[in-house]
Amino acid sequence: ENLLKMNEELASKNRELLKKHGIKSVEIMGSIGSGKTSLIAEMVKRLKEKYRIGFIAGDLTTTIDSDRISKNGVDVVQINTGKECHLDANLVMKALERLDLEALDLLFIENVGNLICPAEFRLGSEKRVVVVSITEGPFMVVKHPFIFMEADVAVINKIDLAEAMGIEVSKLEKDALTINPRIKVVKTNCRTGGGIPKVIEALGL
Amino acid sequence: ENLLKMNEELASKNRELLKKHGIKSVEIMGSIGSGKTSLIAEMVKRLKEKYRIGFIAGDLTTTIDSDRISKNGVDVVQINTGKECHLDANLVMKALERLDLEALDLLFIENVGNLICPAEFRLGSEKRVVVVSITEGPFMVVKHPFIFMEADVAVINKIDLAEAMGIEVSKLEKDALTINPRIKVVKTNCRTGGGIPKVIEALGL
Ligand SMILES: Nc1nc2c(ncn2[C@@H]2O[C@H](COP(=O)(O)OP(=O)(O)OP(=O)(O)O)[C@@H](O)[C@H]2O)c(=O)[nH]1
Ligand SMILES: Nc1nc2c(ncn2[C@@H]2O[C@H](COP(=O)(O)OP(=O)(O)OP(=O)(O)O)[C@@H](O)[C@H]2O)c(=O)[nH]1
Ligand SMILES: [Mg+2]
Ligand SMILES: [Mg+2]
Ligand SMILES: [Zn+2]
Ligand SMILES: [Zn+2]
Repeated sequence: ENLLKMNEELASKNRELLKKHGIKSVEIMGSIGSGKTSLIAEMVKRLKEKYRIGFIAGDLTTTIDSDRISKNGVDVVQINTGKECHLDANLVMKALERLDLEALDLLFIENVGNLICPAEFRLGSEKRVVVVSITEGPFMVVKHPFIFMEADVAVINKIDLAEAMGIEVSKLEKDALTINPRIKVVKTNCRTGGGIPKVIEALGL
Repeated sequence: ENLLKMNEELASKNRELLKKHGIKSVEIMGSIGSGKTSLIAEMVKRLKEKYRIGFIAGDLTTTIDSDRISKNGVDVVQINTGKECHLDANLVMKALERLDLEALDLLFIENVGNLICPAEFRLGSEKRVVVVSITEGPFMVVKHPFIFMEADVAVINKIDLAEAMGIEVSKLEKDALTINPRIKVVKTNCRTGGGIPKVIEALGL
């Protein structure tokens, strides 16, 4: 489809621009309320001495996520997509124009909460992460193979509730590795910070 | 956009067809893993003496949801959408052709797990329900106004975990009513069946 081809071209332009400025870039995809912003907040806490960090947040509406992260002294841009259920490379290109790229070493991009469309629309980041929460039940991985194929790292979050939910975390991990043997799977509790150093390591940050 | 106009036309055809056969119909939308299938299973348990029930399940892939419901002696059709993040009236029209409409009084349609696109693509059902889980955090309602505008009933599920999550359920209820003053909000625990009679009442079943 033409739309995807155009998106790929813009994504590689974004990629070039980030590379030119020597900026590492990580896209965070995942289900609604899975813990994407909490994960980013935890990583920002631990990395802000090492990197000058920027953040692009995508949501239908509100500035809730960018407000949360800007409290950490990070440059933020909020993209409100209206009715669109995913970010695309064009929206990210416009957001990049609003950041001072000379002043950044690391960029996080949080996509709209959705385990489907974001898989197909690359944004130009170096790495892609998918976050799911064990509170979604045992089938969210097998039901959404495409996004796990596209991701470098899979974060299985809210493991503090695994017992209450009766969820076998190791089975979710197996499901992800069956779909994509190259993916790195990390279990986290983004409220306490459990597992975050492993995510940082898996991303090479 | 043409796509939405065509969808509306097909949705009203589905509506006419269901009306002609005197079949009550309810669409269940909601986030990934929020409890849509569990809600339907609980309603089927309590209504199968009163109605002959059919079920259309939508997912990218797998027959996990239709298998779960078919165990209750319900006629099921599984729609696998591939990469499409929402059902549309055309897919539902084809699924209706695979059901014996003479033998049905009530039809449940479970949409793909997604709080965004399903809002715009009506399927032709009489009633629309949106299910969210308190485990998604405090903002999933305010961030997704369109789907709450479209729904007749909002189900706030997994209230057994409200304390562990530190979520104020009454605030989520207020958020939904602010977006859509006509919506009926019901709190449930679809594992134990808590609140299900209220959902059945709100749907007039
Ligand atoms: N119990 C528990 N709650 C968590 C964890 N991580 C995040 N949360 C909570 O989950 C809710 C949603 O977290 P967010 O970080 O906003 O999730 P998100 O994926 O960014 O959400 P959206 O951007 O709205 O899709 C909040 O109430 C968080 O406090 C965790 O590991 N355990
Ligand atoms: N604690 C708790 N778990 C629940 C509740 N309702 C459903 N669950 C669990 O949540 C998980 C997902 O439930 P499903 O009914 O499959 O959710 P769904 O919305 O149909 O999921 P998808 O179709 O995959 O998007 C399962 O592990 C259920 O057992 C509830 O009220 N409380
Ligand atoms: Mg967020
Ligand atoms: Mg389901
Ligand atoms: Zn989309
Ligand atoms: Zn869609």
